[in-house]
Amino acid sequence: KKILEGNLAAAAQLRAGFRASGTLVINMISSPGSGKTTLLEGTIARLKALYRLGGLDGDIATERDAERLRKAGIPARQILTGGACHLDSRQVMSALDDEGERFAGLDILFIENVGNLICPTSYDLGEDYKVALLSVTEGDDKPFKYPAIFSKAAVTVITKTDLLPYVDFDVATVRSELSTLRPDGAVFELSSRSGTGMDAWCDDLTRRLAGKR
Amino acid sequence: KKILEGNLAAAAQLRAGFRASGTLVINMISSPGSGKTTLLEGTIARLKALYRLGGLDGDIATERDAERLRKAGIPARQILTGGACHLDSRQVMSALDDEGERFAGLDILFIENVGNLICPTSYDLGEDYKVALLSVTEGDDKPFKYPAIFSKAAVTVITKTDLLPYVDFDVATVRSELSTLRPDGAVFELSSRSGTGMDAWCDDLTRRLAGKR
Ligand SMILES: Nc1nc2c(ncn2[C@@H]2O[C@H](COP(=O)(O)OP(=O)(O)OP(=O)(O)O)[C@@H](O)[C@H]2O)c(=O)[nH]1
Ligand SMILES: Nc1nc2c(ncn2[C@@H]2O[C@H](COP(=O)(O)OP(=O)(O)OP(=O)(O)O)[C@@H](O)[C@H]2O)c(=O)[nH]1
Ligand SMILES: [Mg+2]
Ligand SMILES: [Mg+2]
Ligand SMILES: [Zn+2]
Ligand SMILES: [Zn+2]
Repeated sequence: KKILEGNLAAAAQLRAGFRASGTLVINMISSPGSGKTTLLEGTIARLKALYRLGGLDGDIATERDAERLRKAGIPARQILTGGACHLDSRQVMSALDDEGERFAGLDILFIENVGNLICPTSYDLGEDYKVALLSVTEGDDKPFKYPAIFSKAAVTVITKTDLLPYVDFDVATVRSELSTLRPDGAVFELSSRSGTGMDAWCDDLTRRLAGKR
Repeated sequence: KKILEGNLAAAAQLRAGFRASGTLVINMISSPGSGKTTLLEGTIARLKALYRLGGLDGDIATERDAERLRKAGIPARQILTGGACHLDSRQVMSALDDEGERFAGLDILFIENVGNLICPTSYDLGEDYKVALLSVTEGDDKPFKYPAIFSKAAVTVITKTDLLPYVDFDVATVRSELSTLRPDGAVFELSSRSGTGMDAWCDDLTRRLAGKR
C-alpha cells in the first residue's frame, strides 16, 4: 500500500506537468507480444509529420523496443525496470528528467508498459488514459479472466485482426465482455500488418489531443 | 524477501509429498493466451487412458480453465489468487488439502500458473520442473526480453506452429536465444490445433515420469 501511495505523489506531479505542456499521455498495457510496439510503429508512420511524438518503453531487459521506435523516427527511451513487472511513476519521472529537452514540447507521449496484463494496471504514471491491447491470438476469454485492466482502460484495441481466419476468437463475445467491464469504453479492431482499422485509432488519438488542449 | 522464504518452506513440504507418492509435477508458465490450457487438453486426450492425471489452474478470475480440464476428463481445481499475479505454494497446499482423495495417487499433476511471464518465475510450487510456453504469435524477441523464465524452465514449448506462415517468427533465432539462456534445456515445437509435435512432448512427459520413479 505504501508503494502505491508513493507512486501516486509522483504521478500527480507528472500529470500537472503534462497538463501545463498540453501533452497527451497514453499508458499502453497488454500481454507480452500483443502488438504494442508494432502498433506504435504504424501510428508513428501516420502521425509523425503532424505531431511531435515521443516514446518511453518499459521492459525487464534489452533496448529492443526503444530502438524500434527510434528507428521509426521519434525520440524514445528504454526504461529497464530491474526485474519489476511494471513501470512506476518515479521511473517515468527520472527518465523524463534525464531526457530533458529531447522530450520537451511533445504533443503525444506514448508509454509502452512492461508486457503484463496484471500488475501495470495498478500504477498511475500520470497518463491521460490507459489503452489495453488484446490480440486475437490470445483467446476471446481474456476480458473476464483479467478484469482489472479491461475495466480501467478507456480504450481497448483488438489487434492482429488479419489472423482472425486462423484462430477461434469471437469478436462479439469479447465486445460484450468489454462493455460489461467498461460501459463507456471505446473499442478498436485493427491489424498493424494490413492497416485495417488504423485510421479510426489514429483519429481517436488526435481527437483526444484536441480535447486536452 | 520474507514472502519468498515462507513460500519455500511450503514448497519443500509439497516436494517431499510428491516424491513419496511418485507424482510428476509440472509448473506451466507463459503469457496470457500462449496456449497452456489448449496444450493440456491435447495432452490429456493422449495420456488419460494410460496415467492418472490432475490439474490445478491459477487465475485472477473465473473457473474457465479448470472447467475446460474437467471437461477433458481429469480432476481439476481452479485456484483464484485474489488478484495476485502468480500462484504460491501455500495456495497449492491448501487446494490439495481440500481436494484430498480426489487428487491422491496421481501420476502427473499439471499446475497451470497465472498468465504472466514475470512473477510466477520466482515462486517454487514444489514442482519437478517448469515448462515455459512461447507462442509464435508473440514474437521471436521474447527470450532475451523476459530472460528469467527462459533460464529457469527446463522445457520450453514453442506453440501454435500452424500459424508460422502468417507471422514474423524466426524459430532459429528463438532456439539460439533459448540455448544461451538455458544450455541444457529441451525445446519442443508444436501445434495443439494440428497435432504436429504433440507426440514428442508427450513422450518427454512419460520419460520424466519414469525417471522420477
Ligand atoms: N499478423 C500480425 N502480426 C502482428 C501484428 N501486430 C504485431 N504482430 C506481431 O506480433 C509479434 C509481437 O509484436 P510486438 O509489437 O513486438 O508486441 P509487444 O506488445 O510490443 O511485445 P512486448 O513489448 O514484448 O510486450 C511480432 O512478431 C509482430 O510482428 C498484426 O497486426 N498482425
Ligand atoms: N491456431 C492455434 N491456436 C491455438 C493453439 N493453441 C491454442 N490456441 C488458441 O490460443 C488461444 C488461447 O489459448 P489458451 O489455451 O486458452 O491459452 P492459455 O495460455 O491457457 O491462456 P491463459 O490461461 O488465459 O493464460 C485460444 O484461442 C486457443 O484456441 C494452436 O496450436 N494453434
Ligand atoms: Mg513491445
Ligand atoms: Mg489457460
Ligand atoms: Zn507484478
Ligand atoms: Zn506479479
